[in-house]
Amino acid sequence: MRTIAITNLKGGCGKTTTSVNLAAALALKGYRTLLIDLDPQGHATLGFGIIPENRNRTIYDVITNPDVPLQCVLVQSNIPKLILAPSNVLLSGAEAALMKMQDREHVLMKRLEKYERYFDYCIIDCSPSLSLLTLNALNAATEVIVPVQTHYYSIEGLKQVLETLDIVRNRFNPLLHIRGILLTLAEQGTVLCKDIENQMRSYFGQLILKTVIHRSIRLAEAPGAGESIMTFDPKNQGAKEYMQLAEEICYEKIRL
Amino acid sequence: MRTIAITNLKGGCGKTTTSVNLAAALALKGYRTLLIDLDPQGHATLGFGIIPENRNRTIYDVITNPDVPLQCVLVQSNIPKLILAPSNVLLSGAEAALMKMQDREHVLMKRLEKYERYFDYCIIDCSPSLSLLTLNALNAATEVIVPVQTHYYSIEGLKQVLETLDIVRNRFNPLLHIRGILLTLAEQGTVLCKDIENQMRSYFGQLILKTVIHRSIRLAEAPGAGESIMTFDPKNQGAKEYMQLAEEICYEKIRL
Ligand SMILES: Nc1ncnc2c1ncn2[C@@H]1O[C@H](COP(=O)(O)OP(=O)(O)OP(=O)(O)O)[C@@H](O)[C@H]1O
Ligand SMILES: Nc1ncnc2c1ncn2[C@@H]1O[C@H](COP(=O)(O)OP(=O)(O)OP(=O)(O)O)[C@@H](O)[C@H]1O
Ligand SMILES: [Mg+2]
Ligand SMILES: [Mg+2]
Repeated sequence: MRTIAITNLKGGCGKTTTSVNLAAALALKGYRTLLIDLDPQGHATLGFGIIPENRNRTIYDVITNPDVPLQCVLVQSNIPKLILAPSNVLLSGAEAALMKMQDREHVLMKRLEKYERYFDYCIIDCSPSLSLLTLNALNAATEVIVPVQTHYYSIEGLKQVLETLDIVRNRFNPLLHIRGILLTLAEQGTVLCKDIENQMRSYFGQLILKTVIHRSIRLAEAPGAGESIMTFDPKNQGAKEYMQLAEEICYEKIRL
Repeated sequence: MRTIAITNLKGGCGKTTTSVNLAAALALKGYRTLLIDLDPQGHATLGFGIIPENRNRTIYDVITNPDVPLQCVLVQSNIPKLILAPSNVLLSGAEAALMKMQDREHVLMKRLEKYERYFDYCIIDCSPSLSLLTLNALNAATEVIVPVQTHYYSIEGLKQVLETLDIVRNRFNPLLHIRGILLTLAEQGTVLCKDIENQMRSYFGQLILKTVIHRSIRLAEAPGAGESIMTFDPKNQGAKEYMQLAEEICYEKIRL
């Protein structure tokens, strides 16, 4: 199982949108995919039409109670090969619970070990903060994708994020490597976004994924229908771009 | 001094953009304005062209060390009546430091008491998490503005934010009231944003501020020049809308 954490301290850069749609694209390509919502906002859960408040058991229970195995909380999405571990606002209590646990940075990693053979991919959506919960995601993962909006504030924060990932690799998880920086919310035709993209590619080089996700209002509409863009509007540019991202992640040749 | 916290757990909804431009608009209207950057990302600091790493003293020092008065860290912006208390990544260490302090939820409030007579407005930019730092901002404030993007994920999280603010008012700060919900990043002409705006006004009524901030690429370009939109491009729609917001906040009659 390849476990990929989708993380960035900057808020609103497309972490959830990427988690939901990359997981959906991988599942549609036939990979057995597990999507874990590790944000107490529960937006990845909402993204598949699951009401967070209605779940009496979530990833919170799996993390804080070793007697609750992951399969107890899993929910089937509208895509056969995609299964979701939902969250809700109770997850914000995980931070205090984890503080008191043994080896508190690796709890999620241990909970996922048994499921390595059941899934090909595990995607983890993180909240915009460097909490113990996010650290658990980074230690359970072997790869990280950092979505970055092509705006000034986002670029400035990126150096901090990369430094933080270095620290995590050195102190907690030697396997962790950056699969790539994903440019998101790129506005077609604006000088700002083109400038920022060029600056990013010259500064970060190969670290920037080839796939760029452009702004498309349908990507913002899809969560309202409780679906990923893949099933909500498969012909939309956003759907094509996230499918291209899935192919780039799987090392297949990208069909341009 | 009216102290207004700009907060929302949802990332990327325009907290920093609102803090920077509302503070600038208030200062241009002649009010003595203090902008406090309470986000370790230091984006409000960047928004005025101040390099966070270059500051050897920031709001972190004021919070964690009672011997460092606020005036030691203040920086003059490019607008005469606007002064900034900058932050940088060291502020992420404040959480652990506050944990050990007496009356840890009210530390910022106490540090600001002496400055009540020197400023008319104090604007506090918060990070997208409900940390002890954000709680300090909510306890130092008497008013809260909640910026909300007119998208699905943002709406869903709003109920949680309002519940959280209720808890803070009941347990920590009886003076805290919601000055308003500010609709931001509204895309002109899309059905989604119009739908969401209508849903919001029918559900939340008067709580929704009259001023709506529309998406304008110049608002995203201004931080690159290290200026607020007010001086970067005063004729831009974003500048007019933030000036209208400042007038709405000051209870003046809004010139429509
Ligand atoms: N490519 C895109 N085109 C249009 N809208 C988008 C795109 N990507 C994301 N969005 C919208 O922008 C908003 C922010 O995206 P999203 O919530 O995925 O970011 P996030 O990083 O997960 O935020 P948070 O920091 O709160 O977790 C959402 O309303 C989403 O629907
Ligand atoms: N009205 C607008 N029009 C166009 N771009 C905007 C507008 N408001 C904000 N932006 C841009 O959108 C991005 C998100 O805004 P901003 O950083 O202010 O949100 P935030 O809530 O402070 O984010 P965080 O949760 O990371 O603190 C920024 O790149 C900003 O420049
Ligand atoms: Mg998210
Ligand atoms: Mg901000």
